[in-house]
Amino acid sequence: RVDEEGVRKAVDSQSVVMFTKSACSYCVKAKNLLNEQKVDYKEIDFDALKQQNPNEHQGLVNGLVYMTKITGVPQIFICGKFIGGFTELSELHEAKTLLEKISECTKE
Amino acid sequence: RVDEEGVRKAVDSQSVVMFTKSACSYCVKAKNLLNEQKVDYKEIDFDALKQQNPNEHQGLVNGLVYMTKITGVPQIFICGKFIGGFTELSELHEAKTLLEKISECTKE
Ligand SMILES: N[C@@H](CCC(=O)N[C@@H](CS)C(=O)NCC(=O)O)C(=O)O
Ligand SMILES: N[C@@H](CCC(=O)N[C@@H](CS)C(=O)NCC(=O)O)C(=O)O
Ligand code: FES
Repeated sequence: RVDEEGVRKAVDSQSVVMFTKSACSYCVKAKNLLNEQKVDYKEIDFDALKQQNPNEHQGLVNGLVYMTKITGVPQIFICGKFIGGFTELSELHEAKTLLEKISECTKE
Repeated sequence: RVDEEGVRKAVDSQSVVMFTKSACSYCVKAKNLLNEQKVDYKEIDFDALKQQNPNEHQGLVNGLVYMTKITGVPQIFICGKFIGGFTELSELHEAKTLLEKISECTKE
């Protein structure tokens, strides 16, 4: 099944949402970057989810691929918009536009 | 089973040998680095091997972990010696000692 609604709900629930797998160094680097910038984020680890809730897992995986057309991890959403993986996240950071993008939907 | 002999045979067969998984960006970066340096290497992709030869696959995986005490990928050997993953490989490259190490067992 394709749980597009579940993905939408997740990516709208917080200013930064990241889909990961537990053993992926690119996912670790993405998280480290956000931690260094003191940015809060929600992480959805597909490997952990597969263990805890296999039914929900497959629907979210399919929903995510349906929405972004990408099968890899990490997949990062800022303010509900898909921005890419670790490469794109670090490009935003290099361009000094990362915090700006996040602030657009973060209430102070 | 633990096919330590199979791993030893593989890592002694060429000056640079890398154990990878097919969908890992760190493995891709390690290969790109070697390609840019025009370094020949043997790649053993555990995901491909699992499909082609599941028996050999498990023995090699167990043998590798037995030898290096590390479960991750990539795992890189130069002149039969385990040097680490992508992080260690790029450190050798930064220190300008990578090609030197490789030449120690490469006949000209
Ligand atoms: N350029 C992307 C790379 C994404 C990628 O290739 N991810 C790998 C793991 S590091 C993956 O999940 N590959 C499997 C696939 O693409 O289906 C990024 O910077 O995050
Ligand atoms: N520092 C290592 C990282 C190795 C690593 O964490 N690899 C990940 C994939 S990118 C992995 O295989 N994790 C599973 C495990 O460690 O068992 C490197 O630079 O290669
Ligand atoms: S799995 Fe190795 S970097 Fe993502």
